[in-house]
Amino acid sequence: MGEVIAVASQKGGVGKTTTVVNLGASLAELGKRVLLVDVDPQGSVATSFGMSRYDVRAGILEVFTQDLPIREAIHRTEIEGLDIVPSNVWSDEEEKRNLMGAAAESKLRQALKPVRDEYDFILIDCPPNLGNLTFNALIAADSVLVPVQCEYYALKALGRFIKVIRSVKAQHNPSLRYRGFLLTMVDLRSNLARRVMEKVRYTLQDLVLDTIIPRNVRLAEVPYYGKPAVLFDRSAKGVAAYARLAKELLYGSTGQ
Amino acid sequence: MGEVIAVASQKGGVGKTTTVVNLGASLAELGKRVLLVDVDPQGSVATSFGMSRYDVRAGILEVFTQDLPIREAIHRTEIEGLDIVPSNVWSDEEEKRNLMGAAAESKLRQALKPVRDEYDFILIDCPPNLGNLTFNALIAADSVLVPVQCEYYALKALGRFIKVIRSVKAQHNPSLRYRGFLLTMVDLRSNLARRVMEKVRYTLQDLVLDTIIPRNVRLAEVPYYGKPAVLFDRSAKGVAAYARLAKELLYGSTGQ
Ligand SMILES: Nc1ncnc2c1ncn2[C@@H]1O[C@H](COP(=O)(O)OP(=O)(O)OP(=O)(O)O)[C@@H](O)[C@H]1O
Ligand SMILES: Nc1ncnc2c1ncn2[C@@H]1O[C@H](COP(=O)(O)OP(=O)(O)OP(=O)(O)O)[C@@H](O)[C@H]1O
Ligand SMILES: [Mg+2]
Ligand SMILES: [Mg+2]
Repeated sequence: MGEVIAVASQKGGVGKTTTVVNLGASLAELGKRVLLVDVDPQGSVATSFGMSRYDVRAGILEVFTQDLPIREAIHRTEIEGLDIVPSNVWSDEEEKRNLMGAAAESKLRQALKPVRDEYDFILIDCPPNLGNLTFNALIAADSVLVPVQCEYYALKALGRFIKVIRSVKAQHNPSLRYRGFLLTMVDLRSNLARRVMEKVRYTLQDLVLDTIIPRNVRLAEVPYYGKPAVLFDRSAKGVAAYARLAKELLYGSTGQ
Repeated sequence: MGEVIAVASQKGGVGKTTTVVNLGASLAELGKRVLLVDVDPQGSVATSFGMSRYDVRAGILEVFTQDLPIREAIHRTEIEGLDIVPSNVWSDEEEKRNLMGAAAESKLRQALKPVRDEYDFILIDCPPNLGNLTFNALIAADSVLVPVQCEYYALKALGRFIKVIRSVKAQHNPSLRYRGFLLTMVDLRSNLARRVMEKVRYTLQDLVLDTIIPRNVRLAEVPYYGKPAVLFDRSAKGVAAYARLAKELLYGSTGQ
């Protein structure tokens, strides 16, 4: 029985896509069967695997708007056991009319039912807002993983996010739980990052994952190479961090 | 007659808020009258001026949903000549029901009419998506300033953004023009940043502003101090860069 994890934050640029892509690759490297689902119209997951619009047979758009069985939108990747459902909302008019507003909030949950048992993990990449698509992901998910960039705007965004989770749990998905808050792009030499880290740990206590993702340029090169970092630089700091995160999610605290 | 500039990009975390706040402060320092309008439900502009929900009498929410005259939502800041209309969408349900979907796309343009002549510049901070609020800003604006983080996902996002501008011009706001593409968070020691910069300049040519905004931790401390960087470290690299940007917008190319 696979676990569905929504990777979400309304704050932009905190590492949602980078986490979905590289955590997914790390879990697959540990022998797990993993599906990445991109519900962000930006389509950054496809970009991370070098896919252009011509490589995408069908995607999340048809699943949402034409009831396409999600199995038809699944694409294999270079990594054994790692599949993706790309976001193929290529035009904004479509995004606004069909996706952002119209789909029922439990659309994705229904769509994922037939394939849940075929994967150990399903990771959902969310857009940087708390609109309909993120709601769909939170309603489909068993748990939510929240990347937190160690900066002040991202810190301030947490309060609102926690409120939304509470209301989703109360009104739509009572079994939704936190998988954890993940500190990302951490530069330990920076006082600002340390201050924010301390504050996040003080406020959120055990909900903060042990694993920290350091700022590492190799992670930013994923969309350049069109593949997760483990495929082009296995020795990178960022790759090791996502491998630790995968183990923490599988086996519990790393006790760092 | 004031110029209305939308600061927009659907890519998250590229420096939209940081640009609105610090460019606004720089223009005010040069004696211009400036209004910052935040249409992003995250409310990062208020955070940048240390305002909590208790400091906000009224904001963009009442302007959009209760036809409050925008003058009633204007708040003074510590900087002479710099005013703000904060975003006060505190709850997401409100955001989804009232703001994201319902408001007519020309709502903001109508709302700004009575105050346009009282300011030399009106800068609009947009959310990281191409939904209704960003459309409102693009329809209200004379021009659009596009922060571009020097990384690959942000580069890939440009194509879609340019398409949206083209369609807004064709269908809603024919006089909308580019104020320019602004390279942000630039670390010149990084090959990745140089490669992306070259690509942006090669593709967008004269549309790329001369001024570059370097990565500078003082800019990231704005939400910690609750004021634009010029007020707590006038000597910072980031402050000098936004001062150069202000001059470039006022007087034309800096010829860098
Ligand atoms: N640990 C890291 N070290 C260095 N760069 C990183 C790291 N994590 C992410 N990045 C880079 O930072 C930027 C933001 O990350 P990413 O796009 O994954 O965030 P996001 O939350 O998915 O953004 P959005 O809100 O736009 O969807 C990207 O350019 C990415 O390559
Ligand atoms: N030139 C810079 N140097 C260092 N840090 C910066 C710089 N510009 C922005 N930042 C920091 O990077 C993060 C992203 O910037 P900011 O929040 O302004 O982007 P945004 O595009 O408004 O994000 P969102 O899409 O969430 O609205 C913030 O933590 C900010 O403090
Ligand atoms: Mg993303
Ligand atoms: Mg912002």
